[in-house]
Amino acid sequence: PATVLVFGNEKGGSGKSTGSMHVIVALLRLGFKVGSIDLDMRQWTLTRYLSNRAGTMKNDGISMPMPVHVFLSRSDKPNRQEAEAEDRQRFEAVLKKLRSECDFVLIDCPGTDTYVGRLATGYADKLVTPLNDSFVDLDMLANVDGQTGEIIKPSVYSEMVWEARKQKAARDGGTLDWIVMRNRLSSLAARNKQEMERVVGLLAKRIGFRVAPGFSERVIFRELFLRGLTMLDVFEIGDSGKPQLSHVAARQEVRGLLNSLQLPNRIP
Amino acid sequence: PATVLVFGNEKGGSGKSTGSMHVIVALLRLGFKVGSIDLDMRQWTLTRYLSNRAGTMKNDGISMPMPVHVFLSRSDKPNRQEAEAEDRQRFEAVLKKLRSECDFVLIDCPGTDTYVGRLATGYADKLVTPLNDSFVDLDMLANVDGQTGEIIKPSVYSEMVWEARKQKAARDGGTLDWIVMRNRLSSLAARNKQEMERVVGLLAKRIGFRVAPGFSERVIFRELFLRGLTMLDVFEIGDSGKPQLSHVAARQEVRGLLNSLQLPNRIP
Ligand SMILES: Nc1ncnc2c1ncn2[C@@H]1O[C@H](COP(=O)(O)OP(=O)(O)OP(=O)(O)O)[C@@H](O)[C@H]1O
Ligand SMILES: Nc1ncnc2c1ncn2[C@@H]1O[C@H](COP(=O)(O)OP(=O)(O)OP(=O)(O)O)[C@@H](O)[C@H]1O
Ligand SMILES: [Mg+2]
Ligand SMILES: [Mg+2]
Repeated sequence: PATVLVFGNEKGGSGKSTGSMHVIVALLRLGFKVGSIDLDMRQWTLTRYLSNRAGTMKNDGISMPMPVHVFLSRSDKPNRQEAEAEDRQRFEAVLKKLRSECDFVLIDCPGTDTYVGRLATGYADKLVTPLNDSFVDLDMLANVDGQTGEIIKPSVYSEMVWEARKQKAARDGGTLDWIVMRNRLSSLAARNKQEMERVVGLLAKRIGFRVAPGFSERVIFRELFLRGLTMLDVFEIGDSGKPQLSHVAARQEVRGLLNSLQLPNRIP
Repeated sequence: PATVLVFGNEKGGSGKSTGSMHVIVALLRLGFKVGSIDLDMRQWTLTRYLSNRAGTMKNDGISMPMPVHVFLSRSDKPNRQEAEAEDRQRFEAVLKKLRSECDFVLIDCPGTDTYVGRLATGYADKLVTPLNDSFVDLDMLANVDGQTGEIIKPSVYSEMVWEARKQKAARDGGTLDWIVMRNRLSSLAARNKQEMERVVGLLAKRIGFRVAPGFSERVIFRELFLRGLTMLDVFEIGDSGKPQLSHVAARQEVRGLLNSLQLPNRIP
């Protein structure tokens, strides 16, 4: 069945939906069949991005590859346990269906701790965690001592991933490959960047994840949202004349991320 | 009693905790007595920032102004209604106490839809909503048509603020002054910036908020988190030699934000 890619990080605004959309389109452009699930049952950023894409296709009379997309709504049962049981049943049914039909299933998690977010992480073959280049974001992975720069202890999100790994192993003996992708890297700010690189490298060994090169801070990653496009689309649909230098660099960053995910070799 | 400032936006990572901390320190440095409440009952970013500050004071043997800080924990009652009743009772008791003791009470909300976040917004005299300079973030305030650039309808967060305004008016006839602060403004990317400026300006009139100048993308806004400092502290505690140009510009942005909040004139 399909490889399950989960974009997760409880820290809000780290780049989960942006990363999800770019990886979805990159896999589609390689010819794979992709399923996607939006678990952010209030913001719907990925769902909105895809519906903007459908709007552009209709409006401009063009065709672009689209994933098989599903968004779930929250159970409204007043009792927490009954609501969670219903959320689980809906999620597992959708995941089973998409895994049987697609090469890859990509899940975008909300930027907060939710029952379905934890559940989905326990099904991940690959977990991709975008991280702003900031010690504020790092704080969700581990507490770092402000005076010495040493790692004190893993924090709530890392502990959740540890639980998800155990669940997965117990269910089907599977493993979870955890990749942290640095996002919105600034072209300046050398000192902060180096210090983050050092601590993220230490943390990778200690709590068991790999570090991917990630994306720089580039306006192209966000300015096409309303039209549902990514820089992987603009050249193909003849939208933007000669490819600009920043588009080329951004496309390379998406390709770099895809390579670092080390996805299983499939023939589209 | 105190003026209540709420930093809120359901969009994750827009800059609520960063904005909160800088406004807290700016008010403290003006000599005001400030209370603060962290409603992000899982990430605790503001609480972590302040505990790092206390760590630096202890470690370096220096003294810096501190707010009267409270963090609440979530009720664990299994029934949603009972849990909300307990959350409300705790929050209202803390708010009442801080309002009687302080000049300003500042509340940092989580980046998601929570019962206490909505409750706190209904007590705001000033609501400050940081916004990344991105149509992805704007989507939480209003749905914009990707083809025409027109505003289709206000979205979930704006509707929540509308409800909160009604609640406040019904409770004590008070009004809520809503300020949207643009955050992480890039020094490049003119086209996206202008387009955002245009749409945010239209939206301000339509759904009733004011736009504050806000903060640029500057590493100084995030690199002092582990030591619990802001650029308003470094010169006072003799930490960084000659003030650097970027520090001066960042301090001016904080002062600009404080001015645009139009806080009631109080003598510290
Ligand atoms: N590499 C990048 N360059 C420029 N802007 C970016 C980049 N990555 C993300 N952004 C912007 O940063 C903001 C946060 O990104 P996004 O919404 O994808 O994060 P998220 O983790 O999905 O957030 P949430 O926690 O709310 O779900 C958005 O305004 C987005 O447009
Ligand atoms: N003006 C700025 N310049 C540079 N970095 C910033 C700026 N404002 C915020 N950041 C960084 O952006 C990220 C998000 O900011 P912050 O955590 O304050 O947002 P938030 O809205 O409180 O997030 P959450 O929704 O998770 O509570 C952090 O990594 C922070 O360091
Ligand atoms: Mg998202
Ligand atoms: Mg926060």
